[in-house]
Amino acid sequence: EDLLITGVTSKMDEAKITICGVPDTPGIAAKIFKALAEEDINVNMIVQSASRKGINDISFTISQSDIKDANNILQNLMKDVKAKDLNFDKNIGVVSIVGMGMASHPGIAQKMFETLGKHGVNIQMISTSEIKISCVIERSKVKMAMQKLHQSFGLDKVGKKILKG
Amino acid sequence: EDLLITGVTSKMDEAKITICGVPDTPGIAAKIFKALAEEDINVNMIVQSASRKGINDISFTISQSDIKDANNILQNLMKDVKAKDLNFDKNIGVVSIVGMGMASHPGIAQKMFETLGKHGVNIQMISTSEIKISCVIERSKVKMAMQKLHQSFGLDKVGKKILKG
Ligand SMILES: C[C@@H](O)[C@H](N)C(=O)O
Ligand SMILES: C[C@@H](O)[C@H](N)C(=O)O
Repeated sequence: EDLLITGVTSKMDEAKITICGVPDTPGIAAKIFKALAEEDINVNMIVQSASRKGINDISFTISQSDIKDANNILQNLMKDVKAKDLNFDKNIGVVSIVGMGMASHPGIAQKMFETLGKHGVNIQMISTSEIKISCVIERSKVKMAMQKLHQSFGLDKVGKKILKG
Repeated sequence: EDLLITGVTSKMDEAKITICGVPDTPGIAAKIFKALAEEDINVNMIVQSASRKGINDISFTISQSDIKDANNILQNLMKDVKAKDLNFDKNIGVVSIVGMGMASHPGIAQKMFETLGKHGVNIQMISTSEIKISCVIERSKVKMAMQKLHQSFGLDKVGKKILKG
């Protein structure tokens, strides 16, 4: 499949939530996201990596305007899902490389991570798909990160970058 | 944005890799994925949730045919990225709900997780985007999970399900 990078985007109105130390057993994710959905809280990237020793963390982003509601819901749920900790962080931005055919081109995620890494930007969360590679980073670094990503993907020049794969 | 669910898909030829306990500092993700990209190893879903106390895990999937090469590369890299552990698991399948406009409809991820949860299917990894919600589960449960997901999303009936939102 041909690779097409169409742009770099950022979202500045998100907050990151991590529910830490839940049992890695069936039904836990269901409880958490049902509780949020029932209050109409829109959840954006949900990210869960593989567990360590039967315990797991689940991170996701929501709109900053939903923080208070989400906190109430999740505080009440913590006992029920045996969570050890609940963390909220508004001081973030989500930067994404957007395009097509990215899953079959190994160098794209690498290039995004390298660009961020070499400019001292820590990558807090990662989520990838064929059309989007998203990284959660510190808010104050989003503007600089966007400039560097534009440059390294050649998007500061006119037009989209199409690379045949 | 209207919600459109077009299908449920599964991938049975993937393996799950988790690099555990790396420092949550700039440049780590870059090193890992550069090393894999240099050997042309195609990485599919990359998933990293937020760290605990400056340490993080990164999970991703690759083709099962790349396990041996990926293992060699990552074993050599472990010291360099100060990883505490490296886990491989072939006994997985990736099931995904595919559609559009899913990010703005909270109930979809919930419904997928509930369907899996109530049939005793443990969700090992989660990655979501507007067009796809993917869960890594145990291989032997993929067939059953697919049937249950088809039913709960009404995809066992003719045609696609379009819900206006
Ligand atoms: C941790 C959580 O995802 C759990 N494994 C579940 O299936 O619900
Ligand atoms: C853990 C890893 O993602 C690290 N935070 C980095 O930026 O590379």
